[in-house]
Amino acid sequence: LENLDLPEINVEQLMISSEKVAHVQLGNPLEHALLVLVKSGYSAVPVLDSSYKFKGIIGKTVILNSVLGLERFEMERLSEKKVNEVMNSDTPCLNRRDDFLTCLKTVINHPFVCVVDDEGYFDGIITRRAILKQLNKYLHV
Amino acid sequence: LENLDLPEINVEQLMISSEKVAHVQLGNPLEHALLVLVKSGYSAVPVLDSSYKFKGIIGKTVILNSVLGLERFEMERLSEKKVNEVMNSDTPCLNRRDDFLTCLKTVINHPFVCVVDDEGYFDGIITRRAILKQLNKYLHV
Ligand SMILES: Nc1ncnc2c1ncn2[C@@H]1O[C@@H]2COP(=O)(O)O[C@H]3[C@@H](O)[C@H](n4cnc5c(N)ncnc54)O[C@@H]3COP(=O)(O)O[C@H]2[C@H]1O
Ligand SMILES: Nc1ncnc2c1ncn2[C@@H]1O[C@@H]2COP(=O)(O)O[C@H]3[C@@H](O)[C@H](n4cnc5c(N)ncnc54)O[C@@H]3COP(=O)(O)O[C@H]2[C@H]1O
Repeated sequence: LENLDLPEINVEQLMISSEKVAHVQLGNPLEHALLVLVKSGYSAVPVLDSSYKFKGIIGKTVILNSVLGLERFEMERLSEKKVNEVMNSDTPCLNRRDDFLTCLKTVINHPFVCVVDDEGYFDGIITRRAILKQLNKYLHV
Repeated sequence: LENLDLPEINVEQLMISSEKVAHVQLGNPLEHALLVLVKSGYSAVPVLDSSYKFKGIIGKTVILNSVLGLERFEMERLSEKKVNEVMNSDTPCLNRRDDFLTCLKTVINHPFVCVVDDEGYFDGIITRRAILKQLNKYLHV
């Protein structure tokens, strides 16, 4: 990597900070989560607990799959289930100190990745768009 | 760009070819489109006409928004509407001859971009993941 000075930018400068990120809580009914996803337009958003710790990610596909019956989408069942029952909690995280290359590797397989502090509190997200914008700037030296 | 030899790879080597891409047709009812999106897990897929020309993109958000009433999601209305009524037809395309940098610029704001030939027939898609994987390889010279 001697001739390529990677973007010197770190997680903190790249990330969308937590107050600008749409999210839902563990105990929310799925109906609320689907409304947040449809109104915001996002495919998936972070799931936090009541003390603002990061717990996982939830998207439209798992919610709709959970109410897909034989004949139709049984939307009335959305009020019976909670976010923590269907969310994906096996997803990578980053820390504010991580470098650009670590961010690039993590977003290869994830449209966005959550940033947490050492105690697991939610700091924000890194999106593929932010990484791609930096790479495009960098390649136009 | 004299010291950076960009990935020599072109659209043809990067793209997912059309037979591996889930898609829907202009005249399909929204109910069918939502089922394809939920069963495949994709956020959005290309829309083609009956002669396999590319017409636009449709995702879960616009479909669910179109049936969101005051109190609930009125899913019974999904069989009344067609794909061409809600799809997004204002979306960029690429051609097999385009270079890597053109692909990178296009996916900054789009999770995937469709590849069409000179008459508008659908050839495949370029995804952000494919671009990010190449950039990651390239940065480890
Ligand atoms: N309101 C909007 N304005 C402008 N462009 C928009 C937009 N909503 C979506 N996009 C574009 O579409 C891409 C995919 O969005 P998606 O919702 O599938 O996937 C998003 C979403 O799941 C999540 N995300 C992004 N911003 C968020 C936020 N403020 N709060 C919660 N989640 C967010 O991160 C994923 C990747 O975002 P990324 O920006 O790389 O990529 C975004 C962005 O390029
Ligand atoms: N079955 C699967 N296996 C492994 N990983 C999966 C997957 N489905 C989704 N992913 C991962 O999630 C990312 C976002 O998928 P999404 O469906 O929101 O957004 C997708 C989807 O809307 C579309 N897409 C990708 N492959 C497709 C295909 N074969 N047919 C139709 N649309 C496709 O392109 C967007 C970007 O795809 P990309 O690969 O960059 O990014 C994908 C990929 O990293």
